[in-house]
Amino acid sequence: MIELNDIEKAYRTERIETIALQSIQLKIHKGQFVSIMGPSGCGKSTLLNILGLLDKPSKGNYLLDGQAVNQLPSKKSAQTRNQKIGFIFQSFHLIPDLNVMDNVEIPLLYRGVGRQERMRLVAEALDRVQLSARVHHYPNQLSGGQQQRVAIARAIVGKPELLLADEPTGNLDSHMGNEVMDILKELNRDHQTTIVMVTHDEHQAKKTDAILRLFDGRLVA
Amino acid sequence: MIELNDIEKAYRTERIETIALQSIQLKIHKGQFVSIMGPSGCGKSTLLNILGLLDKPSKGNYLLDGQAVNQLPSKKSAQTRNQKIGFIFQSFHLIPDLNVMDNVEIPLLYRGVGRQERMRLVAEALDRVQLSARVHHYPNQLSGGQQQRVAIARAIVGKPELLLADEPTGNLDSHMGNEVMDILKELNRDHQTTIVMVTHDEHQAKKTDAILRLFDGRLVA
Ligand SMILES: Nc1ncnc2c1ncn2[C@@H]1O[C@H](COP(=O)(O)OP(=O)(O)OP(=O)(O)O)[C@@H](O)[C@H]1O
Ligand SMILES: Nc1ncnc2c1ncn2[C@@H]1O[C@H](COP(=O)(O)OP(=O)(O)OP(=O)(O)O)[C@@H](O)[C@H]1O
Ligand SMILES: [Mg+2]
Ligand SMILES: [Mg+2]
Repeated sequence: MIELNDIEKAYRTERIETIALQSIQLKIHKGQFVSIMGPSGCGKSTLLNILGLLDKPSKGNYLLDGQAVNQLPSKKSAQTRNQKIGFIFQSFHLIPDLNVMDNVEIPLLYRGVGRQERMRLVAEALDRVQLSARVHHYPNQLSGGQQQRVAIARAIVGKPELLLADEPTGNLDSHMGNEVMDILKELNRDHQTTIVMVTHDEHQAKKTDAILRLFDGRLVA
Repeated sequence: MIELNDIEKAYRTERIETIALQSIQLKIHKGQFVSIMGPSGCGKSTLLNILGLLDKPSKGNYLLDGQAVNQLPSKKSAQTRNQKIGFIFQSFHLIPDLNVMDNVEIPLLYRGVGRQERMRLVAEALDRVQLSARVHHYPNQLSGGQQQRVAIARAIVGKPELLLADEPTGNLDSHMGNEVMDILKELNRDHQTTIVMVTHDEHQAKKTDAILRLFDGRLVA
């Protein structure tokens, strides 16, 4: 489903060039659930952003379901992203002036899902992350872990083909972290969702099919 | 050093009242290093915000070095906070239009520390968190864990009497998480810094003097 060929990503600030990723060669099959681990700053979020069509590589190409997606114009890129991909961001990116319910329904609006069905799917997703009591809260009225769970609910509400999760349990106690992993395992098992999860938690990574390790922008054995 | 007597905190949204903390009775002695653990949403950040004079309790009183601080006018409260307290926020709260160096020096500006000494202390703090190579970066050019480390450097740069850390290793790999714990242990041992750390990581909590557990806003055995 995913093929990365010789991917490189360089960032430039005024003074420094950072090679965030180099020589990335990667194949992930439909329905696989893989983890990505590695030290802080080694390129994990950068890799996930490229997979999620949120960023373009400096070199190399990215085939998603056989289609070369890193060269798409931004309108087509956004369309592909909205239809196929769910993303749990490391810093959540909730919309501050929308309440929990309205934040979670956004992916369904992009797909033109009808109002009745949206209400049902949003309620279901919020129930899965145990936040049904907070539907009318605004993000700044939630704890850190509750914000993370809203981000999770939003990413899974449309049952996307490809789910990208950037440290989805970082702000959660171990019990809630296990609950979140159960949700991801269930999506993978029952809906064949392909999942790429960045995590610092070896305990959670061991529950997935494979662990890829990044170091200084490269995949290592 | 810290005495909380019958502390309660209630939040009200349009529809729901949340009793985030109730009947909190707590004494922490100068130089102690304690952890606070508990499920997502149980009141940990709320408790830390009250300890850090960022929020006032709905009931009860807070004595800091024998002084009743929850009743101080906001100007005096800010003064006490700037002089005595360092805070590592769960969501970092870095200033987006200041680079790393300028973010870290802020507590020293509040204390009127001279330029030469500020440069030296900032360099030392950034070296401790292994970010010397990123001094001119802006927060949005940093990884999640690098942002967390800038927040840590800023909180420790002025060697505060009281350090409040809200999940300081949540975005860090286990190796960097251990390095951060070493920094905190060192401050505690060499400078008698009183430290209250919220964490979801039992492994890190075990390195501290005591673990307090919160559940549904109450301290439990
Ligand atoms: N401004 C607010 N308005 C309404 N409710 C709030 C507000 N801030 C926090 N709460 C609620 O108070 C409770 C405690 O929040 P707090 O941030 O202290 O939790 P926490 O223990 O730090 O959780 P986490 O581990 O997820 O960070 C939560 O249920 C939260 O929804
Ligand atoms: N916009 C940017 N400009 C310059 N450098 C950047 C930018 N974004 C990221 N970087 C750098 O690229 C490197 C990789 O960043 P990335 O966010 O992928 O790390 P990460 O593996 O997700 O780390 P963490 O575990 O801390 O989240 C880091 O060293 C970071 O400083
Ligand atoms: Mg990251
Ligand atoms: Mg919190």
